[in-house]
Amino acid sequence: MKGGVGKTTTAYNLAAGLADFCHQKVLLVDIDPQGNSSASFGIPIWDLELQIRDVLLRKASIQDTVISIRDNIDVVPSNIILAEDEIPISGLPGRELLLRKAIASIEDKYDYILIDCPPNIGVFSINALMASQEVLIPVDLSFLGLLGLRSIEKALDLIRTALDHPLKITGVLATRYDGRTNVSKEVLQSLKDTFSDKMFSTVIPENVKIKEAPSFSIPVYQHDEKGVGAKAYSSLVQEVICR
Amino acid sequence: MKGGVGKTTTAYNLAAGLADFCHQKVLLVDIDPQGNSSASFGIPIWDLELQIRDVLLRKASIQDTVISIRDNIDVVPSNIILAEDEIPISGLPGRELLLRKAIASIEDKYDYILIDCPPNIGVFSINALMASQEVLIPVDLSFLGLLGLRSIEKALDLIRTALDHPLKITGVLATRYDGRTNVSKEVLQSLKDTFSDKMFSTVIPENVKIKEAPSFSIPVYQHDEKGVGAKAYSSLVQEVICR
Ligand SMILES: Nc1ncnc2c1ncn2[C@@H]1O[C@H](COP(=O)(O)OP(=O)(O)OP(=O)(O)O)[C@@H](O)[C@H]1O
Ligand SMILES: Nc1ncnc2c1ncn2[C@@H]1O[C@H](COP(=O)(O)OP(=O)(O)OP(=O)(O)O)[C@@H](O)[C@H]1O
Ligand SMILES: [Mg+2]
Ligand SMILES: [Mg+2]
Repeated sequence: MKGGVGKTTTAYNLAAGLADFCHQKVLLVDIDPQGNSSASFGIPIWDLELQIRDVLLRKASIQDTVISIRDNIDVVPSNIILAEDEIPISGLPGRELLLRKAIASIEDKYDYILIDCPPNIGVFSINALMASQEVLIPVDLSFLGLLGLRSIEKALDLIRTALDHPLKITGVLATRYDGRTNVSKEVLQSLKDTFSDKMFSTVIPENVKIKEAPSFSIPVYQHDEKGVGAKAYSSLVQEVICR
Repeated sequence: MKGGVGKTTTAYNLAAGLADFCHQKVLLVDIDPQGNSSASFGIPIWDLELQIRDVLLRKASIQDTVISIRDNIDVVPSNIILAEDEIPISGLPGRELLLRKAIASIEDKYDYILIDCPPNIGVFSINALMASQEVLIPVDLSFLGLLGLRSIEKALDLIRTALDHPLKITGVLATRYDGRTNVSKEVLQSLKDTFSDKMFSTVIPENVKIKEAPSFSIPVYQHDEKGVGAKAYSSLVQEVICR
């Protein structure tokens, strides 16, 4: 829910890693009007014929919107036009289940379906959560990042009770770790104390290659194969596959 | 609109600087359900009696919700409960002008009113924009940050035309500059080429003291008076005052 914690960075690197290293068939659904995970794979988001909004508004089947990035990676893209639909979609009956119903028609084709959410708990994030069995929570290692985690917990409780949907936490992922700073170490320790069994042991370091990779439309391990960013996301792929 | 670019960090440091250095009377309105700028000033956001939601739902006057941080700094706080009101508020007639009308009743008391927005263009951000004459746009120096700026431009055009509200850009502020990386320098240059007259000459550096300061409920220049983070935000205060 907090902005800029690495949701998109994690979604597209994890999607790519599951496909490239573990030969999983992966669908990445971008339900953030900013279209960042679509753009991170090089999809020209200012030029989309069909996108997630057409699925939610039932103008197209989800199958028609899929863009094949490579053999094992498909993306349902989004762009800013989706933002204009937030209020109309919030008014539709059954508005929380639009994505779930659409995904039901294609989920057999995939081993993993990842959904990249916007940084809020509006109708798009709620659609994503209702369509999912699990949620992976990246946390930025800072005071405000930790505060954001508390908001997410409250939001998840709300969803479990109000919408009667059992949501498991795949794991809490510490991101943007800067080993030279005390704040990173202290917040990481505080997370481990609170979420011991839920924490991924992988910690994503602050790494310029991670920041640069989307500008080349490739995951970090193609941009900088031997670097710490690449190693961290590969190690996350291993952990996710084995959970 | 992009998450994690420094909206909150800039809002509370600028508010504090205008008050402390330039003796301006400042109101900071937190209209982000995450309550981050409220929390950055040490307001206990999990324990609020009154907040911005009570103003938007017309259950309280904005005056009643004001918390005085020090002589010259007042805050209208928010917390996660505001998120539950997004859909009901979106259904109200005149929903885009709720904040503007509320602020009209107290704006004479202040030299500056700053509004910290959530990372999207939903009803809360639209209320903020409709209540404002100007918008300050922080941009994270990365590929995704630059992409976010393009989304903001489209959103502002939408607002100017659809809601017939002339919005000036106070300035575009480059944030989280890391001089050791090429991506920071290239994105900064690209911003300067596109927005030459609109760019603040101040560039906010990536600086751990900026990240730590909210955990002490103080602005960065009280946490680390002589540091680069403090100097950068002080220089931004000067630029804003002189525009
Ligand atoms: N480990 C990292 N090291 C360096 N930069 C990073 C790292 N993780 C993310 N970033 C950069 O930080 C910015 C925010 O990351 P990202 O966009 O993935 O977050 P997000 O949670 O998806 O944001 P939003 O809330 O806007 O959707 C991006 O510019 C990204 O490239
Ligand atoms: N110049 C900087 N140097 C180091 N850390 C920074 C800097 N600016 C912001 N941060 C940190 O980056 C994170 C995101 O910043 P901030 O919360 O101000 O962004 P935001 O745009 O308000 O995010 P959101 O979209 O969630 O509202 C915070 O943990 C903050 O402390
Ligand atoms: Mg994102
Ligand atoms: Mg913020």
